[in-house]
Amino acid sequence: EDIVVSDVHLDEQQARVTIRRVQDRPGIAAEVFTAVAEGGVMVDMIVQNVGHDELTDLSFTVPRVDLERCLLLVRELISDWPGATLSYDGEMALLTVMGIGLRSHTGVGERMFRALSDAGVNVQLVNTSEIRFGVVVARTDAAKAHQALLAAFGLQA
Amino acid sequence: EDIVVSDVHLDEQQARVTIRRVQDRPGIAAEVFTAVAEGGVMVDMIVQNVGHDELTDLSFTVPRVDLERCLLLVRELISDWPGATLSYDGEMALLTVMGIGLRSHTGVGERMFRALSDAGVNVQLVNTSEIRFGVVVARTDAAKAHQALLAAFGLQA
Ligand SMILES: C[C@@H](O)[C@H](N)C(=O)O
Ligand SMILES: C[C@@H](O)[C@H](N)C(=O)O
Repeated sequence: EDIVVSDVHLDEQQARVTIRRVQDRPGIAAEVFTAVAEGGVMVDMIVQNVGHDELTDLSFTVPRVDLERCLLLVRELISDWPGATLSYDGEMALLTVMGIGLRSHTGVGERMFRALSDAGVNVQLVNTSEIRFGVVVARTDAAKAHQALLAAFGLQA
Repeated sequence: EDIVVSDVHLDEQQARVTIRRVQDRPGIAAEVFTAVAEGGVMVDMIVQNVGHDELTDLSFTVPRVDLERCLLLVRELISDWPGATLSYDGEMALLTVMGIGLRSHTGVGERMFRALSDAGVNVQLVNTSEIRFGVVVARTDAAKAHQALLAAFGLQA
């Protein structure tokens, strides 16, 4: 049996920024990430789900130490965007399941979500690809979630 | 200067499924992806943004040829989920910018979004990590978006 999942990484150094109800039209993402980059804040993960009523929410993560500066930049940018609101979470944790063929090997995603569910951990954001499953959980759940995933994938010491 | 972006891949073989207004509590993602997996449908990408009012939306992509079967599975699953609705898009295209240090090398994200914006392409979903930026666009924009990104990253023949 292939060793599909090679590692589960816990990152507690990030914070989430969400701009809710942005216009879902060309140019918005470019404006946001240009402003953040020009402010010297590095973006790690971006998550945007499908919009409706021509609006969508745009979330991204930055180093926790840069959260306040990032919020200043974004607040300035969206100050004249009708209906857009800013929210953030300085108490998040990012768990990353890494490996190969995560999609094509059945059961990895289900096992991850089942392990988190069994541990009572709520999944706040999800961002996956074939080689990397990312889930955001509350920092208060981080250790428990990390242990649950390590155990689920047989990576415990 | 490092060659940071190595490839821009276009995938027109996927379809998107979105369950709107699912309960944002432990166990929901596990139920969805267990049901889909048990139905023999392979999931490629999962995107979930942060919830509000204890609800969130859950999107994922599957091979276009499996869309109808997937919708049957999900409809059955959510039939007694109060307020949850199912939507889908059989006409999406997934563009993936691949490379190394996409986050730590400044400008890659901004360049991608600016190129798509300049081409008039709307970004429907975003799913990124340090080694892979994924954006979903309309299939009618696929060729134009692919060309714009190849050009933006100097990968044109
Ligand atoms: C929301 C944002 O991604 C927008 N759809 C854009 O294309 O820039
Ligand atoms: C929406 C879904 O991800 C839910 N929060 C869960 O943990 O399963």
